[in-house]
Amino acid sequence: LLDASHLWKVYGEGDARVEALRDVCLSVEAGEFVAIMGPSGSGKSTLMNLLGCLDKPTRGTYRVEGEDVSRLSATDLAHRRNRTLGFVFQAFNLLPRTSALANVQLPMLYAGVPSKELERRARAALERVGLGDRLSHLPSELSGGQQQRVAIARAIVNRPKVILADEPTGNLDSKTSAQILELFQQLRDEGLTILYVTHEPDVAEYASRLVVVKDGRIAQDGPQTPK
Amino acid sequence: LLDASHLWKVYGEGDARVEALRDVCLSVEAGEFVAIMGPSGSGKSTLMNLLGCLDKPTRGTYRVEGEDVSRLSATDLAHRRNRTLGFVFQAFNLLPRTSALANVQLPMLYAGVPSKELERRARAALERVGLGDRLSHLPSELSGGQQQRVAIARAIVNRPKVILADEPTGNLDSKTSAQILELFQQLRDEGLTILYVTHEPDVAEYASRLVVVKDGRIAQDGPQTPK
Ligand SMILES: Nc1ncnc2c1ncn2[C@@H]1O[C@H](COP(=O)(O)OP(=O)(O)OP(=O)(O)O)[C@@H](O)[C@H]1O
Ligand SMILES: Nc1ncnc2c1ncn2[C@@H]1O[C@H](COP(=O)(O)OP(=O)(O)OP(=O)(O)O)[C@@H](O)[C@H]1O
Ligand SMILES: [Mg+2]
Ligand SMILES: [Mg+2]
Repeated sequence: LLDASHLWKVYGEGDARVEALRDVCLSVEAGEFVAIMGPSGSGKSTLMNLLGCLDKPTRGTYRVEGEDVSRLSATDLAHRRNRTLGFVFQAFNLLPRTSALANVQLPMLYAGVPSKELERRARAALERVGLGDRLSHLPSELSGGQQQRVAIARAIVNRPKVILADEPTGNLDSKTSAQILELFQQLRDEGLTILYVTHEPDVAEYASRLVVVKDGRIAQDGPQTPK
Repeated sequence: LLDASHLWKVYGEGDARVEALRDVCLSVEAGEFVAIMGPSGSGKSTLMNLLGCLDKPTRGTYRVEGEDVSRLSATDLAHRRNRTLGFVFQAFNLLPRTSALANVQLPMLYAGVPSKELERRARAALERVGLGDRLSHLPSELSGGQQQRVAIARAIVNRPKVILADEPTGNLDSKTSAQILELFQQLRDEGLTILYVTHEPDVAEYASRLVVVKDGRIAQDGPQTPK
């Protein structure tokens, strides 16, 4: 499903050169549930941005469903992203002047979902993350963990094939974290593929495969018995 | 040092009314090391914003060093905040077009620190949080955990009496978290008072007092043996 081959991501030159990713190879099949861990600054978000087609590698090839994404036009890439991938950003990236409900509808507008479906599905996604009573709030009127959950609802509402979540429980207490991880498990049982970055071992335990990133490289990659 | 008496914070009216804080009383002495935990949306950031003089309560009185802050003019309140309190925001709130080094210098500019001191002290604060090699990076060129650490460096650089940190380790791996918490312990040994919000029990263990917030109220408040 996702096939990253010898990816490099380099920023800057000379003294300012940062090799954020070095020769990264990662292959993910449909239905997998993968946790990605590693120190701060090790390259996890950079990797997620490449896997999510939000950025291009400096070197290497990345295929989604067999298609080399570097060959796609910007428009085709945006289409591919919209129908296949749901992304939860480390900093949420919600539209600030837009309610929770409207924020969650955005991916569906782009996908051409019929207008009478938009509100119903956005509401259902927000209820799944426990925010049924915060639909009209703006991001500035929501707590950090509530904003995080709006970002999660937005990532799942289009039923993408793959969810890429960068620290999805970073701002959540343990009870709400467990609810979100159980939601991810249900989605995986419904056929979605899930990759999530976390720095908490308790959270990584829900996955059936663990990838550890260190200094821009994959230091470890193997199966584990999920919780 | 900090004395919050019967604080309420209410947003909205009618159906949209949210009682974010209800009748909260909290008293903190100089030199304390307090962890604040509680579910997502329970009122922790709202409480921190009131304690940090970034917002006013709907009802109740809040005194800093014996002075009722609701009596201060906006200018005096800003001065009081700048010299007494250092704040680490849940969303970091760094200036996006400004380097890490310049972001950390901001509180000192406001305090009138001599210009030849500015760069030296900002650099020292960034080295203390492990970012000595990222001084000229913009926030968008830093990882989530690196941005978080710039926000921490900015909060400590003016040697405030109190540090209020809202989820300071939320984006940090366990090794970097431990470094930041040890830094907080050192600062407490140097005479600072530290309050921090966390949702991770391992992180709360460093404090000598635990406050638990639930549904806008203080559900629990007592001493604990720190790690
Ligand atoms: N635009 C950029 N220019 C220069 N360096 C960058 C840029 N973006 C990221 N970096 C650097 O690349 C490295 C990897 O960043 P990345 O955001 O992938 O880390 P991360 O593993 O997600 O960290 P965290 O756990 O703190 O979120 C970091 O050291 C960062 O400073
Ligand atoms: N401007 C606002 N208008 C209406 N409701 C608000 C506003 N700001 C915050 N709230 C609500 O107040 C409650 C408390 O928010 P707060 O940010 O203090 O929670 P928190 O404990 O910090 O949560 P988290 O752990 O998720 O960061 C939340 O339910 C939130 O929806
Ligand atoms: Mg990251
Ligand atoms: Mg909060």
